[in-house]
Amino acid sequence: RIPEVTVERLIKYLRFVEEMEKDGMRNLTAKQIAESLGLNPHLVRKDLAYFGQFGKRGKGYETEKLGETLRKIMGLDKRWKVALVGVGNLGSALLRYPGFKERGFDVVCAFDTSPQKIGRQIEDIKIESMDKMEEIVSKENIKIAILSIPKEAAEEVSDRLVKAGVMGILNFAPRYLQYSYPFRVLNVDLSLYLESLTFYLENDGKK
Amino acid sequence: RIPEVTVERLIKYLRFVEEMEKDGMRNLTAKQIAESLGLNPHLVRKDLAYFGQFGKRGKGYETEKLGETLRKIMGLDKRWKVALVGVGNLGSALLRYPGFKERGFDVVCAFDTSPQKIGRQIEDIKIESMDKMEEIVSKENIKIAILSIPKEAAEEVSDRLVKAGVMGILNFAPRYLQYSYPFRVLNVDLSLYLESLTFYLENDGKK
Ligand SMILES: NC(=O)c1ccc[n+]([C@@H]2O[C@H](COP(=O)([O-])OP(=O)(O)OC[C@H]3O[C@@H](n4cnc5c(N)ncnc54)[C@H](O)[C@@H]3O)[C@@H](O)[C@H]2O)c1
Ligand SMILES: NC(=O)c1ccc[n+]([C@@H]2O[C@H](COP(=O)([O-])OP(=O)(O)OC[C@H]3O[C@@H](n4cnc5c(N)ncnc54)[C@H](O)[C@@H]3O)[C@@H](O)[C@H]2O)c1
Repeated sequence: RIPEVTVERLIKYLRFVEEMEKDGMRNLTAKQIAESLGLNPHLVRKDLAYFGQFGKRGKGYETEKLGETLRKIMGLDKRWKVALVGVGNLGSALLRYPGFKERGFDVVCAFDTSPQKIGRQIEDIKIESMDKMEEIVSKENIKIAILSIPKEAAEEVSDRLVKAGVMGILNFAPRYLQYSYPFRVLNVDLSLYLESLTFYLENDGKK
Repeated sequence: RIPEVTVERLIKYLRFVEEMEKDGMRNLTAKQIAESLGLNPHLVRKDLAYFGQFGKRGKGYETEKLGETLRKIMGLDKRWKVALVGVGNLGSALLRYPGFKERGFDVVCAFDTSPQKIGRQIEDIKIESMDKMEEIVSKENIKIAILSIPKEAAEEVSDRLVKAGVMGILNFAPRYLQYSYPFRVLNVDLSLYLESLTFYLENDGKK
């Protein structure tokens, strides 16, 4: 299994390559990619070679071709349907966030248990009852779900999603979920970003 | 400047060390830390040695002492006051999230421009008008702020925060903000997590 830290690097490479594509850079070297992220060029070459991407000696990689390959490796050469469960504060903010659509993710359905919310419309999505979740998720062949529900409901809801055919879950509820291969759960904790900030505030200016 | 990817590794080390502390492991080796994250033990040793953490040959590191040192390096040996700007859907979810307090971050004040929201109370925080932001942020000596406002307001609000003494900003608005040393901005894009999921769904079972 490819370690999480490698996947995070690949995503950062893709973001950098896409920026360079916009700026019209025809070629990119491992050194340029590495410098943008504070990495060792050797590591960048190793990561890309693992996927069969070999640059030309001295010229590096063709930017457009590298972007295409990385998008394909990441599964971003196609669009993905996403289900969202729990349309409270966080869920409503995620439903309205334009970033998901821009990166190829279409939230196509949303579910909640609250009678006041079921039937309401946010953006162009009608909030459905949890009773309909399995039927809609399997009919639409949805492989990814976002959980923005209270932690007490997290395990039961994720079990139902996995049984209905979902393979990947983005879990915001503060309860650590884990499934065995081939299911994948990413447990999100936004305090990680605050911890990065305090690291910088503590260490900038030292050493 | 320490690269972002190194900081992210250190945070993951700390999380692993804290888990081992809870499990009562007295010693930890670089190999054990590395294996938990799919990393090369050499890299783990190099990262820790940069901060003067040298394990004993064959025995590794004392778990508790390593945890203490990592917390100190990350600036987590003290609590941090945080200001939140924009108490809409996302802001409300962040104000209620128990994870921040657990990791040492106290959101002590919140600001908004909407007359309907100013004066309201969420958790034990009264939503203040944006007119009072500079006064409260500098009086309370707040160094970190979270932006959960529309993108059109992001630049103007972050400039005001930096002038009022804030050093680190966690920006959720979809507009890329950048400041020069010593100010730090982390621009959050939650679609990164969805991209990790699609990578796994695409690559699990291959190779
Ligand atoms: N990981 C992070 O960094 C982070 C940050 C903020 C919030 N959160 C978490 O996200 C979750 C949502 O937060 P919020 O502020 O939006 O809460 P909220 O109470 O506003 O929303 C929760 C929603 O889930 C619905 N719900 C409850 N039980 C359900 C079930 N069994 N099935 C489907 N829907 C159900 C509720 O009706 C409500 O609409 C919480 O668990 C919170 O702790 C995590
Ligand atoms: N980065 C991500 O992954 C991600 C995910 C979800 C939402 N978002 C972004 O987070 C932001 C908030 O989203 P939301 O759904 O909570 O929106 P929202 O409209 O519900 O909330 C915005 C709040 O900001 C307030 N506001 C507007 N202008 C302001 C100003 N100049 N100063 C202070 N407050 C001001 C509004 O009164 C409102 O309360 C948006 O920019 C959205 O795109 C980002």
